[in-house]
Amino acid sequence: MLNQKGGVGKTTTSCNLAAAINEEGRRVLAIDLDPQAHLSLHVGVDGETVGTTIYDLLVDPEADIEDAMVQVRENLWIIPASVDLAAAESELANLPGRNDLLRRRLEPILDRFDYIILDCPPSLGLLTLNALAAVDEVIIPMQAHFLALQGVGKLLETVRLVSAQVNPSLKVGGIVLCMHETQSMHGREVVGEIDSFLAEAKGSGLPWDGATVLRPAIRRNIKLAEAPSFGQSIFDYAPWCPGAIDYRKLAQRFIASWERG
Amino acid sequence: MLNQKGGVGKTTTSCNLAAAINEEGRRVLAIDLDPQAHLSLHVGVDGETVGTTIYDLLVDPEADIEDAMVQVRENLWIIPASVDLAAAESELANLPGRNDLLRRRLEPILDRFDYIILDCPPSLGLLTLNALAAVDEVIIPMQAHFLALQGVGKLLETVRLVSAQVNPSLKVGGIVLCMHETQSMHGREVVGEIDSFLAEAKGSGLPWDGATVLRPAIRRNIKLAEAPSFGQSIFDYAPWCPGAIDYRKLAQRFIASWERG
Ligand SMILES: Nc1ncnc2c1ncn2[C@@H]1O[C@H](COP(=O)(O)OP(=O)(O)OP(=O)(O)O)[C@@H](O)[C@H]1O
Ligand SMILES: Nc1ncnc2c1ncn2[C@@H]1O[C@H](COP(=O)(O)OP(=O)(O)OP(=O)(O)O)[C@@H](O)[C@H]1O
Ligand SMILES: [Mg+2]
Ligand SMILES: [Mg+2]
Repeated sequence: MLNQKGGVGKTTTSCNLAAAINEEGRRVLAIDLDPQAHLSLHVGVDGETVGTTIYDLLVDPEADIEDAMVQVRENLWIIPASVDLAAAESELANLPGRNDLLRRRLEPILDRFDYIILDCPPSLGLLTLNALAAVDEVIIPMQAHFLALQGVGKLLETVRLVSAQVNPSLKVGGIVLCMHETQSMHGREVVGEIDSFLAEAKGSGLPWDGATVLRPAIRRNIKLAEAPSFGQSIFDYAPWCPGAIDYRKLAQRFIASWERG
Repeated sequence: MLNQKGGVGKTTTSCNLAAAINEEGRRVLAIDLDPQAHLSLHVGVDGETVGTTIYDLLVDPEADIEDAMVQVRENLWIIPASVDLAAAESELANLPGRNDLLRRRLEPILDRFDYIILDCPPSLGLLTLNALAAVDEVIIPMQAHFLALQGVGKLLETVRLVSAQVNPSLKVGGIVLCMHETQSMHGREVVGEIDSFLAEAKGSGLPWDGATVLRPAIRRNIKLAEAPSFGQSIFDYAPWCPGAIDYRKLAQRFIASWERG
């Protein structure tokens, strides 16, 4: 879940998409890669008290991934973050193979899950690069606002570089529209711009060749902002509010297209 | 205009508060301190084409501040940013007095303006520290969401440090609630938390002693997201929409309390 712009819905989408996919019976692991530790907070897990976090896994080769995994519900697990993670970037700054660390750390447990969702911090630094090196697909949450369009070019350029140099199978899976105002003319214009940009990329061989704006857009719904204050996904907090309905549909379509091939 | 969290309304508030204060007849300078250059974009100024930007002022002692100032309308000026500014942090990393650079650069022109508004990037790095060393007051735009509360402690700690070590007159002027949902129970609870936190700080001597949640809150209004796509403040784009009404009132109260002393 990638976007260097802050406050666009990465954590909300990571949490609720993971929970929704889990509700469809799949085995899901969520990984909190943000020193803000909002994903951990969102599911009621405190990185300070659990013991082993993603920070330990990255900086300590002796740390056991089994200790880092916290069960949230049946077939839904999280590897939490804590504020220590802020130090990871500088601590690992000179380590050879530092971009590939996460991918190697996750290898032993890949077969235990159907989906692994990584919540990235709002930056294109080392943690985000580790995520890009480790995953099959990038999902880009964003708002359909003019100012939100401005950073996308830089984001895609980073994806292109990692795909060219480190992870050739890396693709952009799609864009999730968050906090969406369905009646807004402006929103529709911005979505139009994204649609045409992606349409032009078809056949280019670029990582976003074939990427689309995923549907449905996630409507603005205050319940989605309330849920984290109770340490719950929207499916525990308010399973039939508009936000839950949107994430549920999004997850169902995502699973269908992913499992189709 | 400070908040290390992204997408909280710093740029929208910088632009529209500057424009609103200018509409009240005051002489206003807005400074874009963000490599994203969204404030410049918002008022229709392209840092790439104008020549001298805030980046030049910071890294080149020969650069003339007169060349950096672009007039937007009567008594409303901007010093724009461009993507070059992203390099400033590392280029200035070892310069003695690097935290104080902006303050010294602005000294010659302070008497030409009644208000100088600085739009900070979403980080607590060198550019933000320069802003904190240069200003009298910090304004904190934020959303009344649970997750938004999480970063405020770190923000205030940074303000406290700068106030203690570099800029003893630095104060927190207040909090601006952006993208506010007035009917939300959750919003009211979050505002309540902020109010009590600030109430407890009274008499403490801390920089936020006496700070309040500024009124009115700025309601969510899609016009505010549309205006930047036309390179206009809300007062040129839609001067009587709810967003303009809110920023106008906020500016009037701000001026009244600032000029009272
Ligand atoms: N559809 C929505 N409706 C209402 N509020 C939302 C919605 N999606 C997210 N929010 C709220 O908006 C804020 C920003 O969302 P979120 O934290 O998911 O963004 P983010 O991209 O992870 O931010 P960061 O860059 O800081 O990690 C949060 O307070 C969240 O609760
Ligand atoms: N009251 C509002 N109603 C509707 N949209 C808003 C409102 N305030 C801001 N926005 C929109 O929300 C997005 C984020 O706002 P803005 O860019 O001002 O935040 P920021 O804190 O400056 O972000 P950054 O951290 O990236 O600099 C923008 O697309 C903006 O147009
Ligand atoms: Mg997040
Ligand atoms: Mg901004």
